[in-house]
Amino acid sequence: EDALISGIAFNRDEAQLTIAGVPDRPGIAAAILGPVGDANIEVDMIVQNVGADASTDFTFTVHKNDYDRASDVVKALAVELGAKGVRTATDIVKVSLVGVGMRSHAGIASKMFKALAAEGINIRMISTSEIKISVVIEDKYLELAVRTLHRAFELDQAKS
Amino acid sequence: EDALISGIAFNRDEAQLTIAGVPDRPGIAAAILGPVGDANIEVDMIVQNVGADASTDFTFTVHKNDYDRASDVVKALAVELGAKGVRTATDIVKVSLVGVGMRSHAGIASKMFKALAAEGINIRMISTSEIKISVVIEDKYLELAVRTLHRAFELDQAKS
Ligand SMILES: C[C@@H](O)[C@H](N)C(=O)O
Ligand SMILES: C[C@@H](O)[C@H](N)C(=O)O
Repeated sequence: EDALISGIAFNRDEAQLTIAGVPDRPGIAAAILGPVGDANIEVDMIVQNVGADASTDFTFTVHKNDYDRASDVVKALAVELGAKGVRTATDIVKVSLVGVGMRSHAGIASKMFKALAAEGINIRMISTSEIKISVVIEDKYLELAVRTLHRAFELDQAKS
Repeated sequence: EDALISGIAFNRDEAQLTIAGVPDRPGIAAAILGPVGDANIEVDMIVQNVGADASTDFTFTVHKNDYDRASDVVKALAVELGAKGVRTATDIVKVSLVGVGMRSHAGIASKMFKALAAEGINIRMISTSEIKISVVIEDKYLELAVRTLHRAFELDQAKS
């Protein structure tokens, strides 16, 4: 196994905005991000899963300070695009397993998910890259999640 | 603007598997990835958006060579988890804008999405990190997408 886990990162300054049921056709992603960028709102995660019935949900996260403005932009877009609705959450935290060579390691992801599940922590969103497996969970679980993952991946041992 | 775009990467060896309508409660993500990892199937992307009505869709990509085995695992899981169904696609390609400091740049993402939209390329999935904005599109658009993004981000100029 070539993966090397270097640590746990988290970001509790984010808010999530989802435009639900947007048309799944060319131009929609641009139609959403364009106005968000024009409003000078920075975006961290963008998550969109495969659609069904020609529609899908489009989610992105922003800094909590930009939430109100982003929410206004998104509500207007939802009407303009004929979306099903808008769902948002400010009680979120992004927790990431950081490492190298983590891509292709179903075992590492499942270990991370098992550890969180064992503490009753629901995983609201998942997004991965070669260097990070990120989950979005409810912010009240931040400390428990970080402690749990440190233990599961034996990251707390270097200091003992 | 502190972002630096270094290039376009793509992976045409992937297949996508989605378990649609899985229960959105602790333990489900682990219940899916566990058996996939146990079957020695490597996983590249994992994408899960926020749920609604206590359910969500769970998507991951594997190497095309592992598609048949992954498909068997997923179909069995869908039954076991009481999921709505399974959707899969082997006609996909992952195209990524690679750089540094790309996080927080709604303008970069919207430029990427606009460029693809202008060529009529539908974006099936989106997943982002600080160093990559990745989209999954239909594989027939690979060459067009890469050429379009090189032009949009002026990455073809170094060689002229
Ligand atoms: C859907 C799945 O991610 C579930 N929410 C879990 O925590 O395992
Ligand atoms: C939903 C959105 O991503 C759409 N498929 C697009 O290509 O813009």
